Amino acid sequence: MRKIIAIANQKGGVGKTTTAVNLSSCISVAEINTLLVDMDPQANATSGLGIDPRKLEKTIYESLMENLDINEIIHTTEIPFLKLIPSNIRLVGAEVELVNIESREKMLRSALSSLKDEFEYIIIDCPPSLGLLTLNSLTAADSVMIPIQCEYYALEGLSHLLNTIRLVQKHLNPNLKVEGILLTMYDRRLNLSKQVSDEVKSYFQSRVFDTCIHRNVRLGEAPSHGKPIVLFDAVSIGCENYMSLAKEILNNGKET
Amino acid sequence: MRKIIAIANQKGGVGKTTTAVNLSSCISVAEINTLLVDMDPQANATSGLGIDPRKLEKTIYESLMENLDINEIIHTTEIPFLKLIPSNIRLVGAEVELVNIESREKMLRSALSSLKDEFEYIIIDCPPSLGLLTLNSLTAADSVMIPIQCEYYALEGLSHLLNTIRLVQKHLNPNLKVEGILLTMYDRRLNLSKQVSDEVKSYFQSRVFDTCIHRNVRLGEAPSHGKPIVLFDAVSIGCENYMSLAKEILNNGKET
Ligand SMILES: Nc1ncnc2c1ncn2[C@@H]1O[C@H](COP(=O)(O)OP(=O)(O)OP(=O)(O)O)[C@@H](O)[C@H]1O
Ligand SMILES: Nc1ncnc2c1ncn2[C@@H]1O[C@H](COP(=O)(O)OP(=O)(O)OP(=O)(O)O)[C@@H](O)[C@H]1O
Ligand SMILES: [Mg+2]
Ligand SMILES: [Mg+2]
Repeated sequence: MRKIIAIANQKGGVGKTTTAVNLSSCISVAEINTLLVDMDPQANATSGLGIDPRKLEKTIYESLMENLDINEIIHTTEIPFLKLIPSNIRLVGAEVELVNIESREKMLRSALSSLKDEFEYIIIDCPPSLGLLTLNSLTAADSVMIPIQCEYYALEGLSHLLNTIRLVQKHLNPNLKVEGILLTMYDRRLNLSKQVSDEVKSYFQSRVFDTCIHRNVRLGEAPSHGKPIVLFDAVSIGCENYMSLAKEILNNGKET
Repeated sequence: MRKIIAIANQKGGVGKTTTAVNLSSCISVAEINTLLVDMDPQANATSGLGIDPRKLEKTIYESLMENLDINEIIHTTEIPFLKLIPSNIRLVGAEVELVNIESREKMLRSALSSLKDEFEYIIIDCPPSLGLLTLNSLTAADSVMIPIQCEYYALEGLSHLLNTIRLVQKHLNPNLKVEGILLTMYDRRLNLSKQVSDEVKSYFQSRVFDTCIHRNVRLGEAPSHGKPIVLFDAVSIGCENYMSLAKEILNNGKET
């Protein structure tokens, strides 16, 4: 099963990077070749795996904008079956530099096309916007996973994100599917979490993952050690949740 | 004391909108004429004050891009001394449409220039990016307030934000000052909050506000009722924190 999944939501701080880093690492510990692509100039996914973005000369920016061979930017990580394509702040320039390029939304798709045989899963972390970096990710992807924080503002932007997905499906990537809606930072002590989660489930029904990611401080601490949760604290709730999400994804893969 | 303060940080979900909505409303209940400007296409500040962005025909977009008189887009709110310049999703277009305009970073500054006599404080909510909407806000502002969530990833992007502020000071707005660093979502039960807060205080010293905003579910619930915290739950910790921040800002104003 070969699949490229983009993790996208223009709302900030909803758990895109935490999901990209931990889902890719939980899949890879099952000895499945996995690639994490950091398409955010903030480079949080890069540093979440212990790599310092400021020290990098070859990132996704050089591959997209300077035609550098993509194999030259693939980094190993502490997990044997997990590789990373890092980013750094130079990627900010791409949002503007791509504007006047002919096939500006398709750059990432062509860059990744040579890698589809090497990796079973490619996970793409998107920035908090619906600009050209996210459009490139949605155009390259087979499906999109939408993390939603269990907070009120998180519901507000959904219709715009779904519109953007429809436009990408219509003009750029007709095969793009919605992998699912992932509830994140669920706090069982708060009514707010339950209200938002009930609302999301009644609207999206079966497209919501069974797995819900609970608020768990270990998920917030792991990045400061440059480790995914499966290496930082394998017995935490956070790790349990992301392992269960990985299983759901792997099982979804079997159906199609 | 007339002051325009931009609330900016490209990291998503750190409390920019929550701070913009609640600081502006806490200042205005002291019967000080205050204007909140929503420069985020997500329009969370607009809906946080109970206005539906989808129903609006006149927003900051029409003023910036279609030269509509700014007085035509000023909305009243439930608080007499608080007015709002709303936004909605059309503002997404401005990020790209502004690219080829001569004085593209200065559009908001000229739009707001006629209002400086009418309002003592103008607070601008920025989107989670350092694109043209945030650059316009930093160019229009007298000072910038930087909310920092007490989480590890929040520290990562600071150097890039400070570089951008320096560039704006050098080329676009020499008078731009840093109003201060605001610690948000502090959870006294977590070591992580304390670690991040200690690190920020040791790096930024006196530029960190004495007021720290604690994690308080009432701040997360208030937007679903379209009310700022001072109307939703005036006795909550969240309201106490933002009232104390408003006092600090008003006192800072006296010094200069
Ligand atoms: N389930 C969780 N429990 C506790 N903390 C979490 C959880 N998920 C994410 N966090 C923390 O919340 C913050 C926001 O998460 P993250 O950075 O993954 O969101 P994002 O959507 O990628 O943000 P951005 O929009 O800036 O890219 C981070 O500091 C992260 O460590
Ligand atoms: N002190 C707090 N306590 C509890 N919840 C909070 C607090 N501050 C903000 N929140 C909630 O956290 C989420 C993120 O906050 P907010 O939307 O204000 O951040 P933002 O920086 O404006 O995000 P964006 O980058 O998307 O613009 C919101 O759902 C908000 O209600
Ligand atoms: Mg992220
Ligand atoms: Mg906001």
